[in-house]
Amino acid sequence: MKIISVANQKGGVGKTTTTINLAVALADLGKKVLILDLDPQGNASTGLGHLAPDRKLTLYDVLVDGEPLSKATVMTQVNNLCLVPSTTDLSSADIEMIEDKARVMRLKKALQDPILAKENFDYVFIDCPPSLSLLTVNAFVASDTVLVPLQSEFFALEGLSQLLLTIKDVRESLGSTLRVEGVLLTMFDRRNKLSQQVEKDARENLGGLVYEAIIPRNVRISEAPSYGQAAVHYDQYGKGARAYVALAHEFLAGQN
Amino acid sequence: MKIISVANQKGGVGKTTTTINLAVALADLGKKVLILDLDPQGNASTGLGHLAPDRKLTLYDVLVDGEPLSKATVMTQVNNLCLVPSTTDLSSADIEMIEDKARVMRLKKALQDPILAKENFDYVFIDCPPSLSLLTVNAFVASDTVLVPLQSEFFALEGLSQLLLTIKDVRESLGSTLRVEGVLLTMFDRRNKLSQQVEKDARENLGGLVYEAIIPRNVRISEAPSYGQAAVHYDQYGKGARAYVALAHEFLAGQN
Ligand SMILES: Nc1ncnc2c1ncn2[C@@H]1O[C@H](COP(=O)(O)OP(=O)(O)OP(=O)(O)O)[C@@H](O)[C@H]1O
Ligand SMILES: Nc1ncnc2c1ncn2[C@@H]1O[C@H](COP(=O)(O)OP(=O)(O)OP(=O)(O)O)[C@@H](O)[C@H]1O
Ligand SMILES: [Mg+2]
Ligand SMILES: [Mg+2]
Repeated sequence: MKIISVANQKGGVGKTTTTINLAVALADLGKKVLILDLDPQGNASTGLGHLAPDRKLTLYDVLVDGEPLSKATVMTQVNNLCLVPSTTDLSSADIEMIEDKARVMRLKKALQDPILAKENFDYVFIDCPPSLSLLTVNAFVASDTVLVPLQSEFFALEGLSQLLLTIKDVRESLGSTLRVEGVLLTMFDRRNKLSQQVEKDARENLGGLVYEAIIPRNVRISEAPSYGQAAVHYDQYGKGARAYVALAHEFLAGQN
Repeated sequence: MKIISVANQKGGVGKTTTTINLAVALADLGKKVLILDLDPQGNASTGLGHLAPDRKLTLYDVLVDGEPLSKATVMTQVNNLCLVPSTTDLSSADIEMIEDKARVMRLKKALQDPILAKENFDYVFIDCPPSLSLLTVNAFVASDTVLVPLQSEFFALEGLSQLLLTIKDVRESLGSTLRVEGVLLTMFDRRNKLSQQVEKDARENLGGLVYEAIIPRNVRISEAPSYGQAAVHYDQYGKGARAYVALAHEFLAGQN
């Protein structure tokens, strides 16, 4: 079971969209996948059609009250894909865990649930909130790698070095092997010189970490969540969906 | 001096872009304006051409070390507009202030700086980070109103009710008069049925709170920060810039 955080403290860069579409594309390829919705906004849950009133046990109950992760895991409408949902309660989790010296280890411990291990998930993706707060640090401590969506816009590059520093801090302070899984260019517009500049800068500075697959800005991608579906199902022959499927293949090729 | 938070916990909805462009448009109309960059990403500072190496005193020093706000205030390249910048240090402010029972009042107290009062600012805009954390609560406690940028996308509507609840909580628990200044539709694409749906839903549910002015998705707006300028200066005759100028006029008309 490989655990991957999808993170970037810059908001609106495509973390949730990437988590949903990559996970669904991998599930379609026969991999068993689990999504942890670690964002109090609960967008990954909604985007998979799991609406707020249906969320009985959530990541809040797991992190704050110690409920087993397996108990909060639900099926989705997609074969091979399960979800642990979130609600806005999660936004108070960092204050509620503040007394616990081992608060950064809570998610890592929860993922060691023996009943969860029996499910034989190939991949666990953690959709992170837009901040480098305790929730995101919990995700990094629990993860093997971090997949970084990078919006092809000016402000997005600015936050990248801080994110890479935080990953290094977690690796060194906890003696873990946390590293970058890959950097994915999102909302890319070929006609826009800013997009081209961001791609050039990213490939120059990050080299092979940047995926060949690039996700174009594509209106079908932003429509899909309103139908509770991933874009790879909602508009499977569209440019956006095909880019995420290409990413899934490139991601799998990189696992060896 | 009226204090306005620009907030929405959903990431990437145009908080920083709205803060910069509305503030600059008001400064051009002769109002004296101050921007507080309360986001550890420091995008408002960068977007105004105030680069990280130049940031001597920041909001971190004000909130955590008690430096006077007037001391951290710098001029910008725009007449009538000043800034209090931020750096990534600010992301540890909530943990560092946790012992202080009155931690939510720190920004409010800092804004009572007598030297700042002599500057006779008409408006103070606080660019908030994408979360409902201690920094954003500090902004709400210090503010008269909250201006809410609403991206014309599906996930953006989902978080709105939570944001309105938080504003109500702050108002009731502190006996303040905090209310919504207005809701601004951003990144609007007339050809996209999702944008039209979000506008219809917003006007039906929020009525007169929604500005007439709508900010279109416009590539010049996203290019402007890479030149350290507001879009209203970088591309002053463009559709995006003109929409922000229209907003400034509508905002002023609403002040009476
Ligand atoms: N390639 C794309 N083309 C067009 N729209 C997109 C694309 N990817 C994401 N979007 C839309 O952009 C918005 C932001 O994406 P998303 O919510 O996935 O970002 P995020 O990083 O998870 O945001 P947050 O920081 O709030 O968690 C959403 O409305 C989404 O539907
Ligand atoms: N009307 C618009 N048209 C096109 N691009 C826009 C528009 N408004 C903002 N942008 C771009 O979209 C991205 C997100 O905007 P911005 O950074 O202002 O949002 P934010 O809410 O402040 O994000 P965060 O949640 O990270 O603080 C930026 O790259 C910005 O340049
Ligand atoms: Mg998200
Ligand atoms: Mg911002």
